[in-house]
Amino acid sequence: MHVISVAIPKGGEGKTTTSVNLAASLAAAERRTLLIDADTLGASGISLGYTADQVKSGLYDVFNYTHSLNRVIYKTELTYLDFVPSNISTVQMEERLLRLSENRTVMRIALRDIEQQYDYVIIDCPPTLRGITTNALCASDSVIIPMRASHFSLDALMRIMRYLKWIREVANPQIYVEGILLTMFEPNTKIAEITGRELRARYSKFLFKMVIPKNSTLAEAAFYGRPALLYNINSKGAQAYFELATEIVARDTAS
Amino acid sequence: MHVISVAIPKGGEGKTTTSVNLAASLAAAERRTLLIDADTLGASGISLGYTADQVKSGLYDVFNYTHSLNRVIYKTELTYLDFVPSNISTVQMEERLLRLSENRTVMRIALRDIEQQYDYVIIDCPPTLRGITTNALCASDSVIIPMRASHFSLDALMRIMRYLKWIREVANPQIYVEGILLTMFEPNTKIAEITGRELRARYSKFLFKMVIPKNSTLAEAAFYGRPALLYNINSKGAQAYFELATEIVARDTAS
Ligand SMILES: Nc1ncnc2c1ncn2[C@@H]1O[C@H](COP(=O)(O)OP(=O)(O)OP(=O)(O)O)[C@@H](O)[C@H]1O
Ligand SMILES: Nc1ncnc2c1ncn2[C@@H]1O[C@H](COP(=O)(O)OP(=O)(O)OP(=O)(O)O)[C@@H](O)[C@H]1O
Ligand SMILES: [Mg+2]
Ligand SMILES: [Mg+2]
Repeated sequence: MHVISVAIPKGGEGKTTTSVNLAASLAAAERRTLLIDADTLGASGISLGYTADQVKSGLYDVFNYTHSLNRVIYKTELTYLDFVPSNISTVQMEERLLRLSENRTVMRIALRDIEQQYDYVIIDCPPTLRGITTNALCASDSVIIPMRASHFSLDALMRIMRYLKWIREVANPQIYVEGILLTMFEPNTKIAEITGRELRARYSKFLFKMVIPKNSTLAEAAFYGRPALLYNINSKGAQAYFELATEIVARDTAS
Repeated sequence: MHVISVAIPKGGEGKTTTSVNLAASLAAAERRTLLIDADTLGASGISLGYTADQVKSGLYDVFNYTHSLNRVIYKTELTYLDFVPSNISTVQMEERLLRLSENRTVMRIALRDIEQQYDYVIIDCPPTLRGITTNALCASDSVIIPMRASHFSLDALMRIMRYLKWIREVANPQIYVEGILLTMFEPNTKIAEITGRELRARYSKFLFKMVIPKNSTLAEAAFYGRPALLYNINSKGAQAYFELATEIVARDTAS
């Protein structure tokens, strides 16, 4: 089982869009995939069409020690894709979750239950590093860092790279960077050029070959509660995420 | 003194871009303005060209009771704009700040020191509701809610509207919604149409008349560490934020 966190301590970089569409693409390639929504807003759930009343339990309940992971797994429209909603519906639950996640091993221990059931686990993280993201990083084999072309994103990238060094030292020596993924990419703009230059100079060995283009289908699909490949498989967005999934599967098959 | 928080519990909606460019526009209109960066990443600081080594103290130190607010105020290129950096440079400081901000009155008490010095205080909030954002809302007269056209943003809008009811009951009866501001707006797209319809149906009285268009100058300006009106005053982005500032000043003058 390959556990991948999708994280960067900056908002709006495409973490949820990447998690949902990568998980859906892996499922389309018939890899047994579990998507876990660790984001307080529950954006992955929205992207798959789950409404608050359909979700009775989720990741919150695993951290609250009232449910095992197996009991909070929901089916999706895709045969090979299952889903764990976040189920963090109030600010008070958010506060409690933050305290419960100070124990960095909750997620890692919970994932042991399902080791034989899935080939891939994708964890959609909130835009912070501490708390539940730390839990996810301690439980992961690798991390995908989605980012837009922007000055803020480069700073956020630096922060998570620094943080991963600390995670490796204190909690999870094996975690590696699966790759840095440029999202909402608009070529031939000044910010794309500056960001690209900076990334090639400092992080070239971590950059994925492919980028995710800015593509309205990806944002529209979330309105209709479906991953892009079920909403419009011919869109550039769906194709780009399918390419990402193929790249990750190829790496795993090779090693 | 009019204190305005810029907040929504979703990442990447334009909180920092709005805070920086609104504050700069108010300063250009010769209102004495203080911009406070309450975001852990320090994106407002980046937008004004501050690098980590230039910042010796900031909001963190006010919450840590080592500095009064007056001692963490920095000058900017604009005569009427001062700035308080966040100065939250490590995850450990972030953890500590979260605990310190459980006392909801720290920011309100700190702002009393400067009541005679400024006409406007703008607070750039992180993409969560608890912790420092709660502090900011308890200290504010009003709140601007920036949002993109997206399903996630509508959910996040509902959450903050619900939270504001609670804040009014338990901590700050006077806080009102200054307005909902559509950012990175691209007309004639399906998501703009769906989001617009939803907003007009449920929140029409809160919507600002103007929207902030998607405009690459706004993202580029952050690379050069300047507000858009200093980077390229003729850009649509700079003009739109100047219009927003004019609207807010007009409301205050009228009442
Ligand atoms: N490639 C793309 N093209 C166009 N829009 C996109 C693309 N990727 C994401 N979006 C849109 O950009 C916004 C931000 O993306 P998303 O919510 O996935 O980011 P995030 O990092 O998960 O945000 P948060 O920090 O709040 O968790 C959403 O409205 C989403 O629909
Ligand atoms: N009107 C606009 N046109 C084009 N790009 C924009 C616009 N407004 C913001 N951006 C860009 O979109 C990204 C997100 O904006 P910003 O960082 O201001 O959002 P935020 O809500 O402060 O994010 P966070 O949740 O991380 O604090 C940034 O890269 C910014 O440069
Ligand atoms: Mg997300
Ligand atoms: Mg911000």
